[in-house]
Amino acid sequence: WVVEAVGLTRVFPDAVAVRALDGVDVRIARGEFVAIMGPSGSGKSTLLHLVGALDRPTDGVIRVDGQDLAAVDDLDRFRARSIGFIFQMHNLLPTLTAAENVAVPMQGIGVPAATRRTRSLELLDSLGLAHLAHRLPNQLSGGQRQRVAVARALANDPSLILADEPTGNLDSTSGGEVVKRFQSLAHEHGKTIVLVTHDPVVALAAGRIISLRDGRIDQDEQVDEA
Amino acid sequence: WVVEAVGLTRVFPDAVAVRALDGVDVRIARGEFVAIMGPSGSGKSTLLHLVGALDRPTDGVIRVDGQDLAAVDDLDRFRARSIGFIFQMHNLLPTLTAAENVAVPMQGIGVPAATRRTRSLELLDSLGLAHLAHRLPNQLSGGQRQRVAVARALANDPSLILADEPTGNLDSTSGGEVVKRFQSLAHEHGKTIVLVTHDPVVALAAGRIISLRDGRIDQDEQVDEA
Ligand SMILES: Nc1ncnc2c1ncn2[C@@H]1O[C@H](COP(=O)(O)OP(=O)(O)OP(=O)(O)O)[C@@H](O)[C@H]1O
Ligand SMILES: Nc1ncnc2c1ncn2[C@@H]1O[C@H](COP(=O)(O)OP(=O)(O)OP(=O)(O)O)[C@@H](O)[C@H]1O
Ligand SMILES: [Mg+2]
Ligand SMILES: [Mg+2]
Repeated sequence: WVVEAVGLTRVFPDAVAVRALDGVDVRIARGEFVAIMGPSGSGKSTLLHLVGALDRPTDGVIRVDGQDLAAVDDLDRFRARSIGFIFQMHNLLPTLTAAENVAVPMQGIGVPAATRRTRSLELLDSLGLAHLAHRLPNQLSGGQRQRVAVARALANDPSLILADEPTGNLDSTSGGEVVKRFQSLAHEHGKTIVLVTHDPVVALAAGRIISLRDGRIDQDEQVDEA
Repeated sequence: WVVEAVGLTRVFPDAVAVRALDGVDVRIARGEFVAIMGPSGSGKSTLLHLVGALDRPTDGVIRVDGQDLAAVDDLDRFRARSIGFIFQMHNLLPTLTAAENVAVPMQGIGVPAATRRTRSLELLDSLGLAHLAHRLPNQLSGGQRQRVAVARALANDPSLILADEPTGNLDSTSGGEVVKRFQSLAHEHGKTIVLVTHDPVVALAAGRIISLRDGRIDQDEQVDEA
């Protein structure tokens, strides 16, 4: 399994403890394209952050590529090499250009500068953003920033891509292009994609839809891919 | 007219100057609920920021409630009293609780502390968020932050509400509730709503859809309200 969660639980302290994720079991195989849906506050971002080793569970186990994340020595290195993450709030670095933002993960694994530059421009170009390479995030529209965040997640050609509502700020055309890109990464390049979305059109482009409610899995269904 | 734009233009400097908005004429009457749609980068946020006096045009005129914004003495005060703005990137203050964030516009116009507290809790409650009043933004989900931003925009009971993709991070249920709230504010309370959205379901709830393309108005159509 590329992703295996067993009894995955995340509790946040509060006046009343918040069971943001409450015993989730999930198995995802290589090359799957999985959509995660559910009401606001149902635990989707929490699940994605646990799978992406950006947070630690309170209970239960999360394995990526067969490795228990709790037992990995260098989590930063593990993440930088194998996982591409697209955040719900894009989190571009405000003082770096679009091209420099895309290059950050490559720097993290020691890719030489000239290669970073070339690959960064290619990734931006593949999303129709080449003309924006030199811009700072505050010189971009919301949807342009979101697409730069998509390019950044693909920088190290990761085998697992975790996307938290990557089309929320996109019109149907640019959103459709991002989704087609994910489909091609899964079907033609064997990447595994886990994508959180509120958009049923996007979810139907995936092969499987997992629905969360109150921190638990409510449904887990195969879909005939659109 | 509550909103009147004549030849409204905003150019950003770049290697090639960017005509983000390129001669826009729009008139919006009191009590209208208007949706603005268009491709990523077509100028929607730029238009909203000019109407909301958060940016100045390069050319053309923008009047709100009959006043040329270029001639208003105290723009901050004008904005604080009359305009509620919901940003595409919610922009909650990270060190303030949800309730304190909602209260910020009230502080800006000198509302006493006890009244701010009561009204803030009422507004959060009306969006189903009363139990989150004491949380910091980083203790909230993306959609919860977005709805706190909606509550904040309503704090001073403004006559003009400008919303930049307020449902992008919401599931259909909570998104539908926010849209119904806007409909009621327009139809029952005479508020004027200008809402940017990529979601056709949301746009059809408005009475009119304005479509932008490359900084210009492409279409401006009345809709039979859903
Ligand atoms: N400071 C800036 N310098 C240069 N160009 C800018 C700047 N700010 C915005 N732009 C450009 O102006 C255009 C309009 O931007 P705007 O944010 O209004 O688009 P939008 O319609 O809201 O897009 P989205 O749906 O992606 O939010 C975009 O092409 C953007 O790249
Ligand atoms: N630090 C925290 N302290 C307390 N509660 C938290 C914290 N972080 C998140 N939560 C709560 O955990 C629950 C799950 O949050 P999560 O961000 O995973 O939801 P989500 O499904 O991604 O929602 P959305 O669709 O709105 O993005 C929410 O009810 C949220 O308020
Ligand atoms: Mg989320
Ligand atoms: Mg925008």
